[in-house]
Amino acid sequence: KQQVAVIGLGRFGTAVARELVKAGHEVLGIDHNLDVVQELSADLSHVVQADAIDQDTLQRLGIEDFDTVIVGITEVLETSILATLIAKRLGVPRVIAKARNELHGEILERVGADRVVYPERDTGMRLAHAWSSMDITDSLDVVEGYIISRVMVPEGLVGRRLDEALRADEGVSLLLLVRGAHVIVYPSGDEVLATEDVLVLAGQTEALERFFSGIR
Amino acid sequence: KQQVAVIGLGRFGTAVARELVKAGHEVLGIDHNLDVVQELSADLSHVVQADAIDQDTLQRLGIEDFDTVIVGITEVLETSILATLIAKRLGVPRVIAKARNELHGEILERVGADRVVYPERDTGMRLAHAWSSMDITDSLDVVEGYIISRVMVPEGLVGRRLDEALRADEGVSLLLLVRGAHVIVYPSGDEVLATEDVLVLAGQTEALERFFSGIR
Ligand SMILES: Nc1ncnc2c1ncn2[C@@H]1O[C@H](COP(=O)(O)OP(=O)(O)OP(=O)(O)O)[C@@H](O)[C@H]1O
Ligand SMILES: Nc1ncnc2c1ncn2[C@@H]1O[C@H](COP(=O)(O)OP(=O)(O)OP(=O)(O)O)[C@@H](O)[C@H]1O
Repeated sequence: KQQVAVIGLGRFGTAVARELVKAGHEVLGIDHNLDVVQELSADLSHVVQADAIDQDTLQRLGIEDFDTVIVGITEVLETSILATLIAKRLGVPRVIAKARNELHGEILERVGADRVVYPERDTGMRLAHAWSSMDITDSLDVVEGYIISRVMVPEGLVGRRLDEALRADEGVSLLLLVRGAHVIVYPSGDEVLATEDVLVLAGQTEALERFFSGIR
Repeated sequence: KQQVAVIGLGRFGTAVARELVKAGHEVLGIDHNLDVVQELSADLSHVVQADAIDQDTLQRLGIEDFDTVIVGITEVLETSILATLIAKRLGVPRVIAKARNELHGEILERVGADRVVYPERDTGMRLAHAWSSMDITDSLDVVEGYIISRVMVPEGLVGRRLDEALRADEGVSLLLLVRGAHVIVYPSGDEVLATEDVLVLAGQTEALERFFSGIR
């Protein structure tokens, strides 16, 4: 398990911090807003009220001993950029920073951020890539034009065998079949689809689109 | 292909609109900021300057004929909520709206949004779920604690056969092997891993974590 410091507990910072605690990592949250600090004091390993760009305070908190620092601040670019630079100068091996836009992202890379995330842009792109007549609940871009998508089993397929529902010639592969908490990898063709099943499919976006619209 | 209207061309709205045009859908962009409208006029099928909550204007633009309307506005909640309600009252089959936070999201659902997206929260959660010592470039949550992750092939595995690199007992499955633009589904055990290969792996988060930290 790792030690992670999250500087800036907005929507992004809070979501990362909470999920890392759930996964068993040790998380220190830092924010200059006392309400935020109090609200999260029960959820994170430690939460302190401090100024993200006060190098002395960050050193006193032992920031250099953390495996990763996440900077989740974008309203004031100077704060995000300085906090990232300070963390790298103190020797933190990995700094991940949220960017407001591409220009901000480029500055963060130049001052040493190991990874820059763009929540609004990436969520917009993911929504468009998983676009289809089916209700795709989530997707992963594999290469341009080829995606993995997670869908509830369409009503038109319930009760059918897999090898009937998904003929080999359609260019769509079923990677995983999820039944409750049980995940079946490479399901065999004689598996019969049931309501509530979740399918994880892979293929060219057009092939998936054709497959879904053919089920109607 | 579908007809989609995107109301509010911020980072999220612009990203969705651009990617949908790339995928061949017809996209109408609407924003009240003239600079934004001009900037995107070359990228989208149509872009107009209009007020998102002016029902007469939306009707004149023929909003009810669109398959989907996306509302990407969160600075002023009233605007997002009214635009969503107007689109549903005009009969748009699917409205997808960006929410600032959970309370905003609940109001959007109550006024008829078919789907609500939370870019900052979801990106934060995805980052934490794909957390590991390896550089996971993207991930998909299958069920709680089980993910699919896309990684560059680790240096320690280059030159090795798949069945050596990934022993069956580790609880990690290789779903796809990506070599340039070529995607190999269910790669066979005698495949030899090369630099630049991209692996799409599935497994319990702990099993993936163990697999990655064992490669060092
Ligand atoms: N100098 C600072 N020191 C510590 N915390 C700060 C500082 N500046 C901002 N913050 C905190 O960082 C958090 C996120 O800040 P900000 O609003 O800039 O980011 P955001 O990108 O809008 O966040 P979100 O993740 O909600 O989109 C807030 O909780 C804020 O109190
Ligand atoms: N009443 C309105 N009519 C039309 N467009 C509007 C209206 N209000 C805001 N917009 C536009 O919507 C876009 C996004 O607005 P806003 O800043 O509220 O969202 P945001 O959630 O901060 O965006 P993002 O995070 O995606 O960048 C802006 O380009 C803005 O000009």
